[in-house]
Amino acid sequence: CTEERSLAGSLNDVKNVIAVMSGKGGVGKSSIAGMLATALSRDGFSVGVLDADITGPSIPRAFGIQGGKLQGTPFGLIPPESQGGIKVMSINLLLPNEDDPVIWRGPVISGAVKQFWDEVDWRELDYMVVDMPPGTGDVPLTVLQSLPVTGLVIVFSPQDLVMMVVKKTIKMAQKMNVPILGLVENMSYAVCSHCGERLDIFGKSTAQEAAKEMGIPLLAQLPWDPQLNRLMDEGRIEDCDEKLLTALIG
Amino acid sequence: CTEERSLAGSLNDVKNVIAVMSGKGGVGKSSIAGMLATALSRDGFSVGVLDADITGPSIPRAFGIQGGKLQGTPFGLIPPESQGGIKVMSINLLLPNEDDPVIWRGPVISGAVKQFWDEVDWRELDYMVVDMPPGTGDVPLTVLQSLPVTGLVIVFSPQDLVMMVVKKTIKMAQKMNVPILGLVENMSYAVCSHCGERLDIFGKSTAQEAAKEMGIPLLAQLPWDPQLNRLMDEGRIEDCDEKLLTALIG
Ligand SMILES: Nc1ncnc2c1ncn2[C@@H]1O[C@H](COP(=O)(O)OP(=O)(O)O)[C@@H](O)[C@H]1O
Ligand SMILES: Nc1ncnc2c1ncn2[C@@H]1O[C@H](COP(=O)(O)OP(=O)(O)O)[C@@H](O)[C@H]1O
Ligand SMILES: [Zn+2]
Repeated sequence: CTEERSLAGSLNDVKNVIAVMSGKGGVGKSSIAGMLATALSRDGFSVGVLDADITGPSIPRAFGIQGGKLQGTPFGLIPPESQGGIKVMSINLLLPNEDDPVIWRGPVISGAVKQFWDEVDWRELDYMVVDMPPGTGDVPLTVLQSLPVTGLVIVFSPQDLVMMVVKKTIKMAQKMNVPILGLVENMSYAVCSHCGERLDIFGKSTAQEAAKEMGIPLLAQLPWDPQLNRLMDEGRIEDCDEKLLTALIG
Repeated sequence: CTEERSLAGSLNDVKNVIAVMSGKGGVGKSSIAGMLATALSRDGFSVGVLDADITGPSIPRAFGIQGGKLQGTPFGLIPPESQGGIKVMSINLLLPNEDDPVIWRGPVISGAVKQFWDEVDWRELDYMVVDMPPGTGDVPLTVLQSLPVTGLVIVFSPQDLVMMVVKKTIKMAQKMNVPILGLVENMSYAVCSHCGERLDIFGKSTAQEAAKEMGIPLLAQLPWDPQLNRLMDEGRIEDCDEKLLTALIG
């Protein structure tokens, strides 16, 4: 039976895999994953996004891609493309409605993530960006063990409570010898749209000191940006501001 | 062998179980769970908090409870108490350091949550508040199937993307016939600390319409409150403002 290896995924050739992780939910992993993919695609690279957050998927909505009629060939499920040509695969593309729940246990969830890597017809990609779910459970374990991850981008916001949980993910990556490309602090501060004053809405940022203490580069500190929130809700992450992208990948 | 049923948990008598859920991370589940427990305790009820977020636990930190030397008797693990007498159990109380990762797969994670319910010596409680992890996977499934949940409090913040994911949890609860006590919109708006202007930091709230459309009561709309953030980081959730508590439980 093993001789009849399926053709699915056999034409895939992914050069780099970057997983955007945090451990803590709601810090901006999906937003940053979307922006990173957009920045790499604008620079001329071929990019795919694998939405590994099976029970809380946001990637199709961020890129304005509707679910429904996915096509497949012997080479695997064909991933839909965003307006900018970024290939995307997510559980929400396989559900009748985007707000239908996926009520699965760990082994089924991990299996789905592996199938998104192994059995989707990605073809040649310079970069695969993986949007990770919160926590250090089944999916993070499966992705770090089974995908050839080049490196991690770790996202956090300025609260102490968030950093406490994010450090769990950093220690997990270090234990599993997966390289950390760098830290991104998101929602570092806000600017009042009325009076222009800078507001430390989450408290004073300690990102510089934390990054130094852990010996991990701080890649970017992104401000609170109501436009980014709007773009995510409207499926237009690819229209995000050049300034934000440059802040993210320099 | 079944004759020698363990004594652990045999003196427990929990009258009501309220699970604080969302599906989406970072919307304020732990903060609201902490505030709800505080409000009920101030009203004279005996309260426990079960931290079901095994890989992203924030409850011990919210209540300022250090981990380490937990005691046990034949009746089960003794849950430490907060300053206000709220009993708490969390995986972070069993780890040497609060930022150590728990790298487990679904069955082990669910097992831990069941043990927190079955084998901790809670004794008599009027209310058990369960702080849920994001998603609709192992732990939500275990809690909704195995604990006698009285009702759910569903937390969200104003973004469309958040509501799309939160609806998955609502549909899950409805599918499993678990009552929803109501919705809480958190971080509905912010007030600039400099000029006092009201800022819709996450976009205009549509909570009233969403609640009406789903036929679920909207229990509260909590503003962005930098003090709440500070209290969570400093382990002083029990000092939260009477105004916020009244807004939460009326
Ligand atoms: N820098 C930012 N400014 C404003 N809103 C943001 C920012 N980053 C994220 N958001 C919003 O916060 C919410 C959570 O972000 P998301 O990317 O879904 O986080 P995660 O993937 O970590 O759960 C989304 O509604 C998003 O639009
Ligand atoms: N209404 C609020 N105002 C200000 N900060 C808040 C508010 N609600 C939550 N937070 C902060 O946002 C972060 C996420 O909240 P948390 O309760 O941990 O969410 P969840 O449990 O859904 O992940 C915490 O750092 C918390 O202090
Ligand atoms: Zn202002």
